[in-house]
Amino acid sequence: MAHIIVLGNEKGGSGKSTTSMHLFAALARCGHQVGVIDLDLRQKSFFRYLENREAFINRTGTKLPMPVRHVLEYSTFDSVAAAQAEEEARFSVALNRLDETCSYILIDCPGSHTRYAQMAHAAADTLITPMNDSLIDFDLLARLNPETGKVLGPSVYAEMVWKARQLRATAGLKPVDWVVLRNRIATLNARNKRRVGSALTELSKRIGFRVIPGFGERVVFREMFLSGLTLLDLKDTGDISLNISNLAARQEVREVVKSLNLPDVSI
Amino acid sequence: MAHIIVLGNEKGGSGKSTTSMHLFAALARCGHQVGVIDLDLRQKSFFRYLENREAFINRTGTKLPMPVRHVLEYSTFDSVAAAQAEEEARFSVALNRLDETCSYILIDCPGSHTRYAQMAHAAADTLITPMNDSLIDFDLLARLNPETGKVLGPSVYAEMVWKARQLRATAGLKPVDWVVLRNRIATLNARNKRRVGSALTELSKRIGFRVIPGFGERVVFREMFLSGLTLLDLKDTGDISLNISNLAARQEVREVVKSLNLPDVSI
Ligand SMILES: Nc1ncnc2c1ncn2[C@@H]1O[C@H](COP(=O)(O)OP(=O)(O)OP(=O)(O)O)[C@@H](O)[C@H]1O
Ligand SMILES: Nc1ncnc2c1ncn2[C@@H]1O[C@H](COP(=O)(O)OP(=O)(O)OP(=O)(O)O)[C@@H](O)[C@H]1O
Ligand SMILES: [Mg+2]
Ligand SMILES: [Mg+2]
Repeated sequence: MAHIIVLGNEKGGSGKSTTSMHLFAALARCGHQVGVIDLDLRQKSFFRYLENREAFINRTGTKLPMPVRHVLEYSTFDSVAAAQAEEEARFSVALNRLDETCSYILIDCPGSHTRYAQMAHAAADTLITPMNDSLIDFDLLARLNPETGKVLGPSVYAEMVWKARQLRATAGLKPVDWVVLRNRIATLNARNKRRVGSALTELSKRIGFRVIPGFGERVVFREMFLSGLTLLDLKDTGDISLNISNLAARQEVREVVKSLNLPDVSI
Repeated sequence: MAHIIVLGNEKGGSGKSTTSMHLFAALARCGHQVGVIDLDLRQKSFFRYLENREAFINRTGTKLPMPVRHVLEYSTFDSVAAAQAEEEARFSVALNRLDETCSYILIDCPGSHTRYAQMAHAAADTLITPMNDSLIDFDLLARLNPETGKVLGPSVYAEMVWKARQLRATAGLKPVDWVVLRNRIATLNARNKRRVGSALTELSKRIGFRVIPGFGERVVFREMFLSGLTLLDLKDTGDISLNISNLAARQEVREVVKSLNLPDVSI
């Protein structure tokens, strides 16, 4: 049974697609065949990144790993109940098909609430929620008392995850490993970073996730979109620009993969 | 007739809510009564920021400008046609009500495609599209040839804006001023910034927007969410931490307001 990793956060621009791409590259380099589903059916940032990668492979002849892609469409049924049933069937077919050939399935969610995203959250063995170091992003997990900074209660995204966990428990599946990954961390300004950090620590105990140090704000994480490459691919493409930021970025990716404690993955 | 400013970009986390908050603060300080609508009905980041501001005013007694908020709800009709008609009516009521007392109406859109967002784009006198300095964000405006970097064609968000402009023309309204605002600009790495910049310049001629230099990546734009303050409010709250980044941020806000060429606004 393939291990299912879901990248989820209703907050837009938190880094789901970027993390999906880099996690795919890391898993592929550990020798795994990776299946991927992009649930952001309008934007498709993750699948667009992969299209660019495929175009790069075709025009340069460079050997680079590619995942097995499964494309999903929304149901066009008018009735909500019929549409939901059709989407559940399609989602289930997608997982089964990818499971035939892949040891890992990566699912990138949109920055909005959709039925497919809800299904993905229930199917996740590992749920990764990237977030900016910002109390605006934090607000989607939980509301804080603006005067004391204490947690008042869960917000819309945490409630969605809770509902998915209930569905998972009802289905008799083992509990999800919910990992919050800090992304676009600023090099300066320790105060804001500490505030978000302590809010996350307090909340993690209450709603059951663990926090891992993630990625700094680094242009190398976004400047290779057109070529479909990630910094992990630079050995194969012969581009050995090993500046300090790239070395640090590589180490960040390694640390993230290690802290995910994934089966049959050694970094 | 109030001047309607819409913050739109289907790409999540591009800075719509952050720009909405700072633009509100700037307009209020120019003496304008500002009406606001938050169309991100699930996340409500802009209205949450304003709730925190109101709580700050109440507990500290500080005098700070507040906007006139109008809350919209989705229609619960089953039929898509009936829901659309109800939402159009509610949207129209919202604009008329705010127009009674406000010279400016600010509408913050979600990072996804909704009917209300489509209506807002057609109603906009000024449409501001913030975006990260990233070809991943750019991909929602237009697809680039991955080999040559040339524009291949419009993407899903540019098509949505085009459709809104047609609706606007049909309604006999004067053309929208579509402004793309660069946000979270990195201090280093000129190469990526140049690539995005030249892609924007080429696209702006083809699909009719203008580009304005926007905001740098600065913690001051996000660290005051809990108090509901912006850096423009710090004079009133007696917090005169005038470090270099804050002075630069203040200047960036001033430049943005100036380049928007808004009626009865002098900075
Ligand atoms: N660690 C990082 N360093 C620099 N830029 C980053 C980093 N992570 C993400 N970005 C940039 O931030 C923006 C948002 O990232 P991304 O598209 O991965 O987020 P997302 O959560 O998938 O967004 P959406 O909600 O729209 O699907 C993109 O322009 C991306 O290139
Ligand atoms: N100029 C900036 N400097 C530093 N941080 C910023 C800046 N602009 C935005 N941010 C941060 O980036 C994140 C995304 O910004 P914001 O919520 O305003 O985007 P949005 O387009 O409204 O997102 P959504 O699509 O979810 O509505 C937030 O954590 C915000 O605090
Ligand atoms: Mg994405
Ligand atoms: Mg927003």
